[in-house]
Amino acid sequence: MPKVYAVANQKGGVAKTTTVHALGTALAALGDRVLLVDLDPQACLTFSTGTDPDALERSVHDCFVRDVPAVDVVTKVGDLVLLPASIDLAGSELFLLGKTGREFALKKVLAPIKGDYDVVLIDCPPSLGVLTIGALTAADAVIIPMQCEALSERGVAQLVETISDVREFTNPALEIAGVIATMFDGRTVEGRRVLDDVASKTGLRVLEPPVKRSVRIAEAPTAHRSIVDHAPKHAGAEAYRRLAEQLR
Amino acid sequence: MPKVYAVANQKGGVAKTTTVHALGTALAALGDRVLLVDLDPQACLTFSTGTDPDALERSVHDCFVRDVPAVDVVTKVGDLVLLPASIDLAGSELFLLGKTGREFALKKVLAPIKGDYDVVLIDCPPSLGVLTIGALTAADAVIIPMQCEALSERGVAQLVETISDVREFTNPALEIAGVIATMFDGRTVEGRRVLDDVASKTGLRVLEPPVKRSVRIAEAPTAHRSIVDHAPKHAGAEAYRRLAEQLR
Ligand SMILES: Nc1ncnc2c1ncn2[C@@H]1O[C@H](COP(=O)(O)OP(=O)(O)OP(=O)(O)O)[C@@H](O)[C@H]1O
Ligand SMILES: Nc1ncnc2c1ncn2[C@@H]1O[C@H](COP(=O)(O)OP(=O)(O)OP(=O)(O)O)[C@@H](O)[C@H]1O
Ligand SMILES: [Mg+2]
Ligand SMILES: [Mg+2]
Repeated sequence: MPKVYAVANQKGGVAKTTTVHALGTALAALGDRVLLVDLDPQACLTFSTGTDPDALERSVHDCFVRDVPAVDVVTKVGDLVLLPASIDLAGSELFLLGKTGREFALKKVLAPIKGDYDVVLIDCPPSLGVLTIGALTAADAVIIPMQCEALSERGVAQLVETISDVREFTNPALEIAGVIATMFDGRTVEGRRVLDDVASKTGLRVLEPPVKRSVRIAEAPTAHRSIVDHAPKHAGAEAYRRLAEQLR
Repeated sequence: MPKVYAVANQKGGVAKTTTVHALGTALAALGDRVLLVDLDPQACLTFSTGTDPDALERSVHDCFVRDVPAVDVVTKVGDLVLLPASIDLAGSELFLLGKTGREFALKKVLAPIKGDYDVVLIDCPPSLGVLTIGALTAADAVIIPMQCEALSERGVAQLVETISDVREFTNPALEIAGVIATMFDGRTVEGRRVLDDVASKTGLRVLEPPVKRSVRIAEAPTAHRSIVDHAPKHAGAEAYRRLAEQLR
């Protein structure tokens, strides 16, 4: 049975997608069979792997609303397998809001196929809505990418509260794997202050090392690669590989 | 009658909140009476002005679901007036989804008070859901902050499509003021490429100058200030002032 990770943080632009893609690539390079699940209607993960979300016949949306089996929707991308998203997924949110047991929708979609993988990584949208709750319900553990800046700080407590609710109601076994400091600016005191602040206030484990900010990481999606593939000797690739080893 | 701007981009972390706060501060310094509207349940704008969202008795949420007049909810913050958000606003989204004419909810909330201001700036959450649609329906024009990186690029076309829908159905007079290049990395080719790409594909006007990436801008919220107040001589403050002048 695979380890299923939800990569979540309702704050926007904290490198959830970048982290899912990089960790997935690193784990695949270590020999794991990896499934990536794109749960964002903006389909950035899907795009990032070189799959055109607007050209897809089917996406995870069809698994939710038309009961299409996930095995008929997943697509191979290099050494990874992707359950892709498309803009249709915005319709899934509306559809699921009206359904009993909606929190379990993703878990049900993944159940028949997850046995084929060693690790599943779910990329969440920047919200604590029904798609993220579904990811938290389907997961064994949560990875929290965090941009160590003032405006990101507040969200972590709220996310931890949401995780407690999910533990209480829909997924008692859910663990928190830890926080990953993303786009970390090592040159300033602020980054380290925010990280220590969050760790001491929430008691969350901080996974090491931080991933430093680097323009090459932002450029990798243009080449339809994660930094791990795009520039394997780059410090960011190295950081994500060291983080990936701790998730196996 | 004031000029009402919706500051929107469904991509996360592209400096919507930072831009609203900075432009608002710059316009107030030019003598305008400025109203800031926080439409994000994460209440980052509210926090950024030094208002504690968790200590608020009422927020814009109460205007939506309990018909509390906006005049009883707004709060003075320095030279600005703020219609604040709180986590309750997540409940507004659900509530509004069930209501006829929901797109006009914010417009109705603002109608009695907007005459007291020269400019209104609405901070949108990272989604194209009911709150953002409400902002686009209430606005005279849209400002699109854009992080000039590959993963942000795709979203702009989708946002422009949404704006066309709003023009067609709920706000025929809606204009696009233009794109602001935020957190701009002048040292690389990528940033300028993405900006030119978006401009040529969408025909959108690019407002000048770009706001360069600088750690001081990310630190300003810790002091409960925008960069314009926090470091008036800083290049980012200067950029936002020059942008503000074009919005009057
Ligand atoms: N270490 C890094 N250094 C520089 N840029 C980075 C780094 N990590 C991610 N980025 C870039 O920052 C931007 C935001 O990252 P990303 O889209 O992965 O965040 P996200 O949390 O998934 O956003 P959203 O909330 O919109 O889903 C992207 O353009 C990405 O390429
Ligand atoms: N020019 C800049 N240079 C450096 N950091 C910046 C700049 N502009 C904004 N930031 C920082 O980048 C982060 C994201 O900005 P902000 O929260 O304003 O984006 P947003 O689009 O409102 O995000 P969300 O989608 O979550 O609402 C914040 O920590 C902010 O302080
Ligand atoms: Mg993402
Ligand atoms: Mg914001």
